[in-house]
Amino acid sequence: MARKIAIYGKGGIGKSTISSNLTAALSDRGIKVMQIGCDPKHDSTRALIGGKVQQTVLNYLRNTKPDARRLGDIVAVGYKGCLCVEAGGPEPGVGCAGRGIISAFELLDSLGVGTVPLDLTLYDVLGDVVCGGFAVPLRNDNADTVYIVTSGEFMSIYAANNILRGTANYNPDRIGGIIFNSRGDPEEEDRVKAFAKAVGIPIIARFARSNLFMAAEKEGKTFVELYPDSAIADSFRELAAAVLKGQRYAAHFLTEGELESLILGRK
Amino acid sequence: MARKIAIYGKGGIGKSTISSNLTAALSDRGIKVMQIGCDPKHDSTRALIGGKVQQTVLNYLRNTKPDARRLGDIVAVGYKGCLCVEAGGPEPGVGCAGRGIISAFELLDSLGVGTVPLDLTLYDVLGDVVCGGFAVPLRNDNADTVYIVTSGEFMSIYAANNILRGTANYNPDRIGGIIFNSRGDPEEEDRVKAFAKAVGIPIIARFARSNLFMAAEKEGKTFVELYPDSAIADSFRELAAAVLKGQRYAAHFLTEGELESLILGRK
Ligand SMILES: Nc1ncnc2c1ncn2[C@@H]1O[C@H](COP(=O)(O)OP(=O)(O)O)[C@@H](O)[C@H]1O
Ligand SMILES: Nc1ncnc2c1ncn2[C@@H]1O[C@H](COP(=O)(O)OP(=O)(O)O)[C@@H](O)[C@H]1O
Ligand code: SF4
Ligand SMILES: [Mg+2]
Ligand SMILES: [Mg+2]
Repeated sequence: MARKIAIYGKGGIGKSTISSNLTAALSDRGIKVMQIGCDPKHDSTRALIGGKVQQTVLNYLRNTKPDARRLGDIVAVGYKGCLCVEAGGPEPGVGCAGRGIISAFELLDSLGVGTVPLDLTLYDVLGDVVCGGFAVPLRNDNADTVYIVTSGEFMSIYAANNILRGTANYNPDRIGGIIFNSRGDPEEEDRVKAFAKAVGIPIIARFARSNLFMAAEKEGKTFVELYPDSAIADSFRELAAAVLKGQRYAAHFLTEGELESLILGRK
Repeated sequence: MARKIAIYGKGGIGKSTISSNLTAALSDRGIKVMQIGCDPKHDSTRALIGGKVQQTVLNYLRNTKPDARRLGDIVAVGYKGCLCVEAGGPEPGVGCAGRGIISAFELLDSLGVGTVPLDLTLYDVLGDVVCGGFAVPLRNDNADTVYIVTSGEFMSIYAANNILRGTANYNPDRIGGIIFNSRGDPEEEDRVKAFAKAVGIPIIARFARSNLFMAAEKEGKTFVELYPDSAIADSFRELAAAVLKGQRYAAHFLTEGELESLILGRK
């Protein structure tokens, strides 16, 4: 049964890092993955295709006549045969920032992506605002499981809570878990644990802040590819196993007041 | 001549902290300010009204019949007589996240905000995506000057660059300056300086990371009100003077490639 998962989180929190490493770990197991970058920053798949930034779907649509469009032009083959797509985003201020995602979903559909043999599709989605194109992966037929990447910073947990609210509006029983990607402050862990407990969703993976991520980024490779024998690579393999197991939880969320008093001890 | 300024930046970067303190410093000078929070997080004006979170315009619209609506219901009087409004945001996943801003502008207009004697209107606007309602303050008749709050973190500068691109799409000659609000990492200053130089826009204020901001937040007051004799309060007064002087610059921006190579030394 082909799986479709969405990875959401605040911009800059490490979604693409987590996504591309998860894809690499799954690909190492022979699982056929398509990773679709859904962030106007369009660099989700970079570490899977040797550090290159592939052409976005939005750009491709602008430059290619309808009858000349081919699936192969927007799908890049990456690490161990995984497939890579970048939706792209419009010029800031010109239309919905999520428009690239809407266009990408439509084009992939019309070019027959449904006929590509895949085990898992992974959407790497910007979660600062859960609206317009950014909410498209949340639709029931688009993702069976939603994972949320967060650090222990208040704004990141605030975004995670918003993503839970957004998901609940479509189908509340599809949360795969919280992925804790630390910024390196010691009090982060308690905050994420408190949040996870309050919303009844487990932390299914933990990644410490490490300078080696920057090194991997410079090499244009995933951490899993560059440091396969490291503890962090093991953590990505464990995350891959958890994703394949596919356990899901209800999308509970807190009110803003509850969140502030829980995380910041306010009121 | 009544001024209208917009303060943009990545979510969590310190826009509301900067905005409310700027409003306080201007109010200390007897300048009549209206601060309008344009972030779904709707806590922009909290420090100006004693730590309370005022009712949002969106909420007010939902609960009040059209003929019962009064300007006084959505405008709160705050510190030294400044006026405060919160636009609010919709439920995540339900419609455009910027919808509260659109509704707020429309309601304020229809209830006669144009007749209120004001020296300056300040919009505190979420800048992660510059689209939909979040781009409304950028329209020419809405803001004569745009200020951008950033730290030295890449994602914050990336957002600042996006805001410049968004502003350029409406009217490129309205940037009042960059406000550097530091996270506390030593390399931040060089990054912000390099960015400011590359886009030809000066850093008009600098704020170091300080635990006193959290103390002020706990008290429900602005820094300017709680620590009037501090160096930081002086910096807010200097920022107020710069805002009143109103010098403006062209909204130059970098390509993503230029930004990455400048800030991260990539490629
Ligand atoms: N655990 C970590 N330790 C150190 N750096 C990290 C870690 N996770 C991510 N990064 C770095 O943070 C930056 C942002 O990560 P990215 O995956 O692009 O975020 P997003 O996709 O959420 O915008 C990248 O430079 C990345 O290498
Ligand atoms: N210079 C600073 N030093 C320490 N904390 C700060 C500083 N600037 C802002 N903060 C804190 O950071 C948090 C986010 O600030 P806020 O103004 O609410 O951001 P935004 O409005 O951009 O979302 C608040 O808790 C605020 O007190
Ligand atoms: S729906 Fe969301 S992404 Fe689209 S215009 Fe509105 S705020 Fe922007
Ligand atoms: Mg990304
Ligand atoms: Mg704010």
